[in-house]
Amino acid sequence: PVRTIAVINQKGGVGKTTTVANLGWQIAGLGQPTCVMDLDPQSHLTLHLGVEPGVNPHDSYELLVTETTASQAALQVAGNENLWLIPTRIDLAAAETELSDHEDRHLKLRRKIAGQNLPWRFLMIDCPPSLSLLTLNALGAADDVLIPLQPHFLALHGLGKLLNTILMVRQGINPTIRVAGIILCMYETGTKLAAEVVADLHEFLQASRNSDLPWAQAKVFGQVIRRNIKLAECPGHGQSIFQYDPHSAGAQDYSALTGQFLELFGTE
Amino acid sequence: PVRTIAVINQKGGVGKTTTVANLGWQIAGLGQPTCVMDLDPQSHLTLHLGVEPGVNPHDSYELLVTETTASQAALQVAGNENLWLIPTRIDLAAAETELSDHEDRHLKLRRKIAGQNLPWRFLMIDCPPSLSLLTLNALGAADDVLIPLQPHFLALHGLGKLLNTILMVRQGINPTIRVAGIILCMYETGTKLAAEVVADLHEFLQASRNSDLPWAQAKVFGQVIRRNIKLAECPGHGQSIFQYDPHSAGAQDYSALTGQFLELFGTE
Ligand SMILES: Nc1ncnc2c1ncn2[C@@H]1O[C@H](COP(=O)(O)OP(=O)(O)OP(=O)(O)O)[C@@H](O)[C@H]1O
Ligand SMILES: Nc1ncnc2c1ncn2[C@@H]1O[C@H](COP(=O)(O)OP(=O)(O)OP(=O)(O)O)[C@@H](O)[C@H]1O
Ligand SMILES: [Mg+2]
Ligand SMILES: [Mg+2]
Repeated sequence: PVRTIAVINQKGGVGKTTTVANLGWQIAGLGQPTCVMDLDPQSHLTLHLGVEPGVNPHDSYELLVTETTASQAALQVAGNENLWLIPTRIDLAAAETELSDHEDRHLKLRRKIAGQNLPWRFLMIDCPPSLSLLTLNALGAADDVLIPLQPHFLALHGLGKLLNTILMVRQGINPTIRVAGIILCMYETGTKLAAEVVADLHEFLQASRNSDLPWAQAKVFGQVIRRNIKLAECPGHGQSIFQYDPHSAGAQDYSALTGQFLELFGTE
Repeated sequence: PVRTIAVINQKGGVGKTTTVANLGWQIAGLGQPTCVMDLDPQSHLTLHLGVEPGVNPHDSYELLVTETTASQAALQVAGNENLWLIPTRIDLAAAETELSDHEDRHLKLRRKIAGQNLPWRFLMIDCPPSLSLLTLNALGAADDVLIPLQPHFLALHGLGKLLNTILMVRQGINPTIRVAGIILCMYETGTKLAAEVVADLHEFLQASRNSDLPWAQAKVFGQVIRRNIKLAECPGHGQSIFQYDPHSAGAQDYSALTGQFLELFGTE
């Protein structure tokens, strides 16, 4: 069965979309059939992979509000035969209002994924910068959560709230969800701030190692993603970093991260 | 009467909070009584100015959902006699649901500001990274909009949607709103990407110069805010950049920006 991974952080601009685009690309590139899903009305993952929002007849908006299935909503990404994308469009912003009087509004996505015979090994969901209905749908459907984190004070501050939300989801609609890992993004090597924040993070996780909290087993990936302007250039060309500049520091970092990801999750 | 300025960009992590904290601090520091308001449940502006979210009896959540007035919700910021803060707390995230069946839910903030005899020259509102009810309340109450923009492709892409939302607000609840300016944040000097994005931005604005669109007069501030790690360190100390490291590039940039802001808005 597909392993569903929600990539979440309500703090804005910490590298969620960049991580789903590049990690997803490389996991597929190593032969693991992978689908990435855009669940942010900004449609940045869709753009990042070179697809025009609103053009595909089916997408994640349809997945939530109509009978469209995940397989129907997925399109194969040019240049990577093991990669699929469920794109989105700006209309997704209306889903929250349109579903507001549905009792099961938090479970729409879970119903479209759980128990379905989907042709992918991994399904990775890019979420918007909020803890709204769209993000709760991703948490309801996910087996695991990956948290991209910029090693800054404001970004670390919100982590507690995010983890509490995941705990609530575990006590409610999704009793098996767990936090698989934290990915340090936009890392500025040599800054005191990054070192302090990372130390704080390890101390925080250490304190809950032997608990049954959803983040008790969370791993801070050893490979950090360094700040690298090429990672900000490639979305403008509709390409992953591996297509745009395979020898850049950004490509090296995401390639090494992919190796650590597959060690953690295993391959088939 | 107070001049109300909404600082908005639904793209996450582009420098909204950092700009309200530091620009607000310096405008007040030059003698113009200023209030900054935290309208993001993350409460990052509140933290940035050294205040604990949820401690103050009145805040922006109360302002929206109770009879609390703006003056009651404001507290004076230690160390800057002309600066006030309307803090917030995480409960603000619930305001959207709590107000969902109020006909006038978009006008709550406007009613608390318009026509009130407030003791400030400027009121500057920090918004969350979305175009939800909280942001629409800020747009409903604002005379002007300032748009912090990181010169990256993904950040520029969302500008069109933001401007269209402002146009809708102008055609509906706030007929005089205008876009006063765009502030380039986290600017990485010497990168091709920044130069390209800035060129695109100028071209886009040039095309609507003689129209009656809300952004026809929008100015791209000549002073950019360069990427500078001190700006990411100071929130962790609950200080503006001017308290934390007044000689840093970050303090120089925000100081020069303040001069250009007051040229545009005038002083009293
Ligand atoms: N390691 C990096 N080095 C340099 N730039 C980066 C890096 N990772 C991401 N970026 C750029 O920084 C910006 C923010 O990244 P991204 O959009 O992936 O974050 P996000 O968390 O998805 O944002 P949002 O909260 O708006 O969804 C983008 O312009 C992206 O191109
Ligand atoms: N010029 C700069 N140089 C370096 N770091 C910066 C700069 N401006 C802001 N930062 C840091 O970058 C991160 C994002 O900035 P900030 O939180 O102000 O953006 P935002 O738009 O308010 O984000 P959100 O969308 O989550 O509200 C923060 O950690 C902040 O400390
Ligand atoms: Mg994103
Ligand atoms: Mg902010």
